[in-house]
Amino acid sequence: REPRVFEVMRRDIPTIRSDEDLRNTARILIERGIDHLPVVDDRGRLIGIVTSWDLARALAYGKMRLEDIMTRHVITATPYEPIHSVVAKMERYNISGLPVVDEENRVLGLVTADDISRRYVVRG
Amino acid sequence: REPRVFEVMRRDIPTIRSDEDLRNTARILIERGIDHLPVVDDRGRLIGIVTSWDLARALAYGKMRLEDIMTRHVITATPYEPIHSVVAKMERYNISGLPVVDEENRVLGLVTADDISRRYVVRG
Ligand SMILES: C[S@@+](CC[C@H](N)C(=O)[O-])C[C@H]1O[C@@H](n2cnc3c(N)ncnc32)[C@H](O)[C@@H]1O
Ligand SMILES: C[S@@+](CC[C@H](N)C(=O)[O-])C[C@H]1O[C@@H](n2cnc3c(N)ncnc32)[C@H](O)[C@@H]1O
Repeated sequence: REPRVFEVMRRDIPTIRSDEDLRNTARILIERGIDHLPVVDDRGRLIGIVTSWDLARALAYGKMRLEDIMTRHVITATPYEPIHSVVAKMERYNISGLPVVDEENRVLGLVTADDISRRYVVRG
Repeated sequence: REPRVFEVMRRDIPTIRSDEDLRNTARILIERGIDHLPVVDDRGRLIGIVTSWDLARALAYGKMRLEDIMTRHVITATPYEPIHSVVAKMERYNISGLPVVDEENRVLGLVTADDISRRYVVRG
C-alpha cells in the first residue's frame, strides 16, 4: 500500500504574510532549519511560497522585498493524495516541497522530498 | 536489491573555490536551479559546502563573505554506499544533499533527497 500525503507531511510549519520583511523571512528559515515558507493572506489562505532559493535570488540580483521574490502560482498537495502524485509534481516543476492545503486553500502542513525519502527507505 | 549511490547521484554539478564572491555564488545556484555547491581547493579536493540556506543566512545576519557562511565539516557519500546509509545521514544532520567523493576527496557528484525520492517512488 502506498502512503498518502497525510502520513508523511509535517504539520507544525510557520507561515508568513506577503508584507514580511526580507531579513525576518530569512531569519525564520534559519531559526527553524527549514527551506520552505508558505505565504498566506489575512484569512490564512495560501497566496504564495518563498524558499531559501528565492532568498539566494534576492542576494544574487539585489531584490529587497518579499513580493519581488515569492512565487505566486503554488504547486500544492492534498492530504489524501498518493505520494507518487506528489513526486511527479516535484519532478515536473523541479521543486522540493509542496504546501498541503484543504478545500479552502488553508495551509495544513508541508510535504518535502526529505520527508518522502525518509519514509521510503528503511534504514539499515 | 537496494540501489547504491552511483545509481542515483548527479554527476554534472558545478563547484566553487572558497574566495568566490557571495553574489556570484548565489547566481550559480539560481542559473542552475540547484541548492548545493561543493567548495573545493586548487587541487579539486572538497573543503566545504554552501547551500541556498547558507545564503539565506547571509541575508539574515548580514554576512558578506563565502568563508563566513560555508560549512567546513562536510558529510559526504561514496559511490558504492547503499542509499539507506545516505538517508540515515540526511536525517541525523538535517541535510538534503551529500557530495559524492573518491578516496582522495575529489568531488564525483552529488546525491540529494530529490534524487532519492524520485528513484524510490514509481510514478503512477
Ligand atoms: C525551481 S526550484 C529549485 C530550488 C529548490 N529545489 C526549491 O524547491 O526551491 C526554486 C523555485 O521554485 C519555487 N517553488 C518551490 N516550491 C514551490 C511550490 N510548491 N510551488 C511553486 N513554486 C515553488 C520557489 O519559490 C523558487 O522560486
Ligand atoms: C541544517 S541544513 C537545513 C537546510 C537544508 N535542508 C540543507 O540541506 O541545506 C543547512 C545547513 O546544513 C549545511 N549542509 C548542507 N549539506 C551538508 C553536507 N552534506 N554536509 C555538511 N553540511 C551540510 C549547510 O551548509 C547549511 O549550513
